[in-house]
Amino acid sequence: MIRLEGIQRIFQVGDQAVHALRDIDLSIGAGEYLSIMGPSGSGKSTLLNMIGLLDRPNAGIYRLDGSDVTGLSDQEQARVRRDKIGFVFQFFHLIPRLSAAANIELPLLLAGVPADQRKTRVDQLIVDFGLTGRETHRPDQLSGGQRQRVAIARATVMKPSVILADEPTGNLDRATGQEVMSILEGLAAGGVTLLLVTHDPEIGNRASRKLRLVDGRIVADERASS
Amino acid sequence: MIRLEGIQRIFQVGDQAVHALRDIDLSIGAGEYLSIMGPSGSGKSTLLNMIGLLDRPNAGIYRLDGSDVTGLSDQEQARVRRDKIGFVFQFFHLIPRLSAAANIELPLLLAGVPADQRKTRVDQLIVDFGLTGRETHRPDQLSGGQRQRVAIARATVMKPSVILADEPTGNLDRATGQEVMSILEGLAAGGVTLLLVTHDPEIGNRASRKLRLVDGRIVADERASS
Ligand SMILES: Nc1ncnc2c1ncn2[C@@H]1O[C@H](COP(=O)(O)OP(=O)(O)OP(=O)(O)O)[C@@H](O)[C@H]1O
Ligand SMILES: Nc1ncnc2c1ncn2[C@@H]1O[C@H](COP(=O)(O)OP(=O)(O)OP(=O)(O)O)[C@@H](O)[C@H]1O
Ligand SMILES: [Mg+2]
Ligand SMILES: [Mg+2]
Repeated sequence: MIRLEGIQRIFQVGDQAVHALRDIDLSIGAGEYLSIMGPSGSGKSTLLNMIGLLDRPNAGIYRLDGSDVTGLSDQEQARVRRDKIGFVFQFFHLIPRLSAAANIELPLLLAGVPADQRKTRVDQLIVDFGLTGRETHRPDQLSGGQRQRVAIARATVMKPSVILADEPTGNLDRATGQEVMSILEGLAAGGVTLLLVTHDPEIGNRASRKLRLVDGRIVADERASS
Repeated sequence: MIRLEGIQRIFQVGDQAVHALRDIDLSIGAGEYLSIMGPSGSGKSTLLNMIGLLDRPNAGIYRLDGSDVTGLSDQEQARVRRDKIGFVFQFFHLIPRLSAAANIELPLLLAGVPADQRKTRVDQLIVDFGLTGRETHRPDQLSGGQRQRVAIARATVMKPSVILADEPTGNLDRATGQEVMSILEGLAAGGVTLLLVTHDPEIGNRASRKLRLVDGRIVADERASS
């Protein structure tokens, strides 16, 4: 369902060209559970942003569910993103003026989901992610790991078919990280395609397929023995 | 050199009182290397902010190098902070419009250090932290782990006597995290007082003294067997 062919991403900084992604060929089937690891600066967030239609390649083709999405306009990309993809950003990107609950609710509100359904779903996620007592707090009134959990809850609230998570446990202690992982893995078991960027091998090794990025290239692509 | 006595920190959110720190008594000698671990939301960042004079307690006394700093004005706290403390924030707080090099240089510039000395010191830190080739990039043109390293470099650039680091390896792969830790531990070996908040037990266990926070209280304070 996700096919990248010959993907290149080059950032221009003054007269310097940064090859963040080089010759990426990647095929990911619906429902796969994949981790992406590699050194700091190796291109993991860039790859995830590409797949999440938050960025465009300089060369190559990206097919999502069979259609070429590389050439879509910004608005078309935004619509595909809203309909299919839940994204957990490495640095969350929460709305500063909204409470934790309102941040989680926002995608539902934008999609026109009725108020009673929104309340039910947000209330459940507040409980699932251990945010009870923090619903009314704004992001600046939350700890780092609480903000991270709000970001993850928001990414799941529309029940997307693809979840892209950039370092989802980076600000969490081991126990809380395990709780978050069982929620995400529960969704993957239910058929969601889950792509997880992580620096924690204990987290990355749980995936059924593991990619390793170095200097913008995929240098390893292993399937765990079942 | 750091003495907290009866420290309380209560955040008010609407009609809810959040007891982020409860009855904190803590004595840290000059040159100690201490880690602070505990669940997400347990008060680690709040404690570090308190020690770093970025926040004030609601009750209790904080003595730094023998003098009561609890009652200092904002300006006086800022001056003590600038002179004595290097702070690595959980979410970096880099200046968006400045390059990596200019972000690292900023404390030196504010302190009136001459240009040639600033250049020498910043150039060395760029190399030490593996940021070669990224000096001119602004924060939004850096990876998460690169931003984190800029934040750490900035915290060390004035050679402060106390370094407070909030999750300094949270966005780093294992190898890069080890490099950063040897820089910080090198400073600690040279006499800097190093307080490190971390979710990674492999990192936290390296300290010679380990605190554990739960729900705003210190529940463990262990010295490693030498
Ligand atoms: N907007 C940009 N402009 C210029 N260079 C960029 C930009 N974004 C990223 N880069 C560079 O591209 C490379 C890959 O960045 P990316 O954020 O994908 O790395 P990463 O693997 O996610 O790293 P980390 O583990 O530190 O988060 C880095 O060297 C970075 O400096
Ligand atoms: N400005 C604030 N207003 C209200 N509550 C706050 C504020 N800042 C923090 N809190 C609350 O105080 C508690 C402690 O927060 P703190 O950021 O110190 O936790 P932490 O141990 O650093 O967590 P993490 O490991 O997730 O970073 C949390 O429950 C948080 O919701
Ligand atoms: Mg990244
Ligand atoms: Mg914190």
